[in-house]
Amino acid sequence: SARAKVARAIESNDGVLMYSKSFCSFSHGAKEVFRSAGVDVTVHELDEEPDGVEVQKALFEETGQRTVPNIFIGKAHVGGYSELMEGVKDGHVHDLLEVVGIK
Amino acid sequence: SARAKVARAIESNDGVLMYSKSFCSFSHGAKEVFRSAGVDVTVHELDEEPDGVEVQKALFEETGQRTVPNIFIGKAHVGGYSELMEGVKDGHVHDLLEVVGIK
Ligand SMILES: N[C@@H](CCC(=O)N[C@@H](CS)C(=O)NCC(=O)O)C(=O)O
Ligand SMILES: N[C@@H](CCC(=O)N[C@@H](CS)C(=O)NCC(=O)O)C(=O)O
Ligand code: FES
Repeated sequence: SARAKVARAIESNDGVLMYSKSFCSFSHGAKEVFRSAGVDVTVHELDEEPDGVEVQKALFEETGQRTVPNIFIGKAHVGGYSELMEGVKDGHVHDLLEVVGIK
Repeated sequence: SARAKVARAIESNDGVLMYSKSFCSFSHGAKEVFRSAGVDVTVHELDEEPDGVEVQKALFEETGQRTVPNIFIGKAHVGGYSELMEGVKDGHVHDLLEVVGIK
C-alpha cells in the first residue's frame, strides 16, 4: 500500500527525502535550497508517479500535511517550503542535517 | 476558441486580470499582493475551468508564457509572480495601475 511504502521510505531515510511536484515552483525552491548547499536529496515527483495521489494521501495520514513539497531529514518531518526556509534561517535544519551526518 | 476568448479578455481588461491555479502557492502569493494593496483582481482558476488546458496554451501563444500565475494590468502583460514582485519593488506595477486608474 502507499501508506506502507511511505512509512518504509521515512523509516529508512538516512538523508534528505522530498515529496514534490515537477511543475511546482515551491517544490523547485526547496530542491534549490539543498542543491546550492551541496546536499543530495531523494526526490519523489508525485505528478510523475502512477500512485502519486495515494502517496500524497498517505503522507497526509503520516504527517498531517496535505501539500507539496513535503520534506524529511532522516525520520524527522521538516514540513513544506516555508518550514524549510524558516529552519534554514534559525539553524534547525543545520542541526537535523548534522544528526544524519551531513554538514 | 480559447485563443479568441483570451484575446478578448485581455483587450477588454480595465483592471488586474490573472490566470491562476487554485492549489498553487505562487498564484496565491500573487493574489495576496493585490489583496493586501486593496486592489481587485479578476481571477481565472485554470484547474477549475473545463477548458483550462486550452486557455493555458492560448496564453502561451498570446504572451510566450507557459506558466501560472499569468498577470495583466489593462492590456499590459506583467508576467508571473517573480515579475510581479520585481515590478512592485521598482515601481513599474504602480505605474501600470495608475494607467488603468487604480492607485
Ligand atoms: N506553506 C506551504 C504551502 C504548500 C502548498 O500550498 N503547496 C501546494 C503547491 S504550491 C499544494 O500542495 N497544493 C495541493 C496540491 O498540489 O495537491 C509550504 O510552504 O510548503
Ligand atoms: N518564475 C515564474 C514561475 C512560474 C511557474 O513555474 N509556474 C508553475 C506553477 S508554480 C507552472 O505554471 N507550472 C506549469 C503548470 O502548472 O502548468 C513565476 O515567477 O511566476
Ligand atoms: S504549484 Fe505553483 S508554487 Fe507549487
